[in-house]
Amino acid sequence: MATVISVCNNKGGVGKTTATLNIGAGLAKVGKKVLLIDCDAQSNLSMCFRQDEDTSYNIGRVLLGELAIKDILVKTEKYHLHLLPGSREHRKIEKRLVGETGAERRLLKTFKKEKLREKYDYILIDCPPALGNFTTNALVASTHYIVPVTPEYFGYKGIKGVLEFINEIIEHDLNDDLELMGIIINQFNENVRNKVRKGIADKIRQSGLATFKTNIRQNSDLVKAATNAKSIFAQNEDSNGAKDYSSLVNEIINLRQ
Amino acid sequence: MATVISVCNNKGGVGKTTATLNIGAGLAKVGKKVLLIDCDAQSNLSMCFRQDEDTSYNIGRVLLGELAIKDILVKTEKYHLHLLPGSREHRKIEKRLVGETGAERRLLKTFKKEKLREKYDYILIDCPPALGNFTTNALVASTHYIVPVTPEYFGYKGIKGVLEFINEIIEHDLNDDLELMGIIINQFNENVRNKVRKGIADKIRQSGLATFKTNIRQNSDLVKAATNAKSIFAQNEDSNGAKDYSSLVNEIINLRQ
Ligand SMILES: Nc1ncnc2c1ncn2[C@@H]1O[C@H](COP(=O)(O)OP(=O)(O)OP(=O)(O)O)[C@@H](O)[C@H]1O
Ligand SMILES: Nc1ncnc2c1ncn2[C@@H]1O[C@H](COP(=O)(O)OP(=O)(O)OP(=O)(O)O)[C@@H](O)[C@H]1O
Ligand SMILES: [Mg+2]
Ligand SMILES: [Mg+2]
Repeated sequence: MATVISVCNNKGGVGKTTATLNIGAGLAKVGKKVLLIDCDAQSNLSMCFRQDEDTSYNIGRVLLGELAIKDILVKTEKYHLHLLPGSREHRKIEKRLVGETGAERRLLKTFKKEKLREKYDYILIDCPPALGNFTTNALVASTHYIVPVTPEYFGYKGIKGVLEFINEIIEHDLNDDLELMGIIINQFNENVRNKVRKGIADKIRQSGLATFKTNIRQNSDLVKAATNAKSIFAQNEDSNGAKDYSSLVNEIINLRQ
Repeated sequence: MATVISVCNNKGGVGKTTATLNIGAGLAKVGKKVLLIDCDAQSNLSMCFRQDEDTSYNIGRVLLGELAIKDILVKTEKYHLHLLPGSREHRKIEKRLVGETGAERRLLKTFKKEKLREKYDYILIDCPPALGNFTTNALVASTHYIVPVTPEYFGYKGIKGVLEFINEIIEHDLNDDLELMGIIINQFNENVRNKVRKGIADKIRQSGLATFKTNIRQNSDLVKAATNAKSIFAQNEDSNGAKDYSSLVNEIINLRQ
């Protein structure tokens, strides 16, 4: 049964899409069967697979019951890394979905009907910078969640809001087993002299919340990779980004043992 | 009558809050009467005025009709810079508001009832990284909108989605006069050798969309200022951030002449 991980944080621009892409690619690189799902109307993850951001073959339509998984599934050549694309259409679909029966459990229902968890080792879901219906669907269908954070004041303060939202999902019996896999401290170089960032990174580690040992350092290859619709591993194997995401992937795999 | 400006972009982390705070402070510094409104549940703008992010005295409650402007108005000592705070409560308020009559025009109605546009020269509204009901309310009540963008692939691709959303607001006669005041190219240093960023900044300028002449350079003082709940002018008058935002404020003032 696949481990299902929502990558979420309502703070914008913290590295949700970058983490989903590169954790997914890193897991596939070591032989895992991986499915990525783009639940963000911006469709940035889907752009990294050269998908049209206006495609009507998207996960939103599956949640509405208009399409099946096989209609929208995108496979990559090299590894067992598949994608269920997002679309800008999601903005309107999300509004429609809110009024439907079982609106919060549509993705979970799709997983069950299509036996998706039997077909993969890991399913990763990229969430929008909002705590709306698509993020709810992702979390209700997940076994774990990962919260990327940049060591900045607003980002640090925002963690509480994310956890509160998730507690509500658990309290309302939408998902009893949802567990924080870890906070990723992103764009942080331990040896850089920036006291503010170091202070916030320390606060996060001392908060008692599960936090990955691996920090993801600021690395321009990560930006280049996204622009070139590649994973960091395809962009530059020797980069800090590739090393950090490899180490993070190892942490994730070792958790499951 | 105040110029009302929504600062919006569904792409996260591009500098919406930083721009709202520092344009607002810059306008107040040269003697304008300025009102800032925090329409984001994250309440990052309100944190810059040391407001409690869980306050129940927030603009969301005014939109629901439960409070009046005078119940929530925050004034600063030095200049004529006022704030209508946000709150994390906005997440739940937004869900409730969606079902109410005139849900999209509540802020506009409040402006009229409280004659807010007569009391200020500029009203700036910080929007969340989402195109939901609060962003709609902000845009329906605005004369102009500003879109901060960082010169990165995802950010550039996202501009189309924001403009599409705004066209829908205009098409459905929610606001006939809404005008793009300008795109702000944020975190961009003209002389830095980064070809990717330069290439995207050029594309934005060649797109034909109104774009401010002033680029906002990457500047760590801007991050420090937000952490210290200060404007860039109070943090460090001589910083690149202060110079860039002063120059941007001059462009905005000259537009009105
Ligand atoms: N470690 C890093 N080093 C350098 N740049 C990074 C790093 N991680 C992410 N980025 C860049 O930061 C920007 C924001 O990242 P990304 O788009 O993944 O964030 P996000 O949380 O998905 O944003 P949104 O909230 O809009 O969905 C992107 O341009 C990305 O390339
Ligand atoms: N020109 C700049 N130079 C350096 N840092 C900047 C600059 N502009 C913004 N920042 C920093 O980038 C981060 C994101 O900015 P900000 O929070 O204002 O973006 P936002 O668009 O409001 O984010 P959200 O989408 O979450 O609302 C903050 O830590 C801020 O301090
Ligand atoms: Mg993203
Ligand atoms: Mg903001």
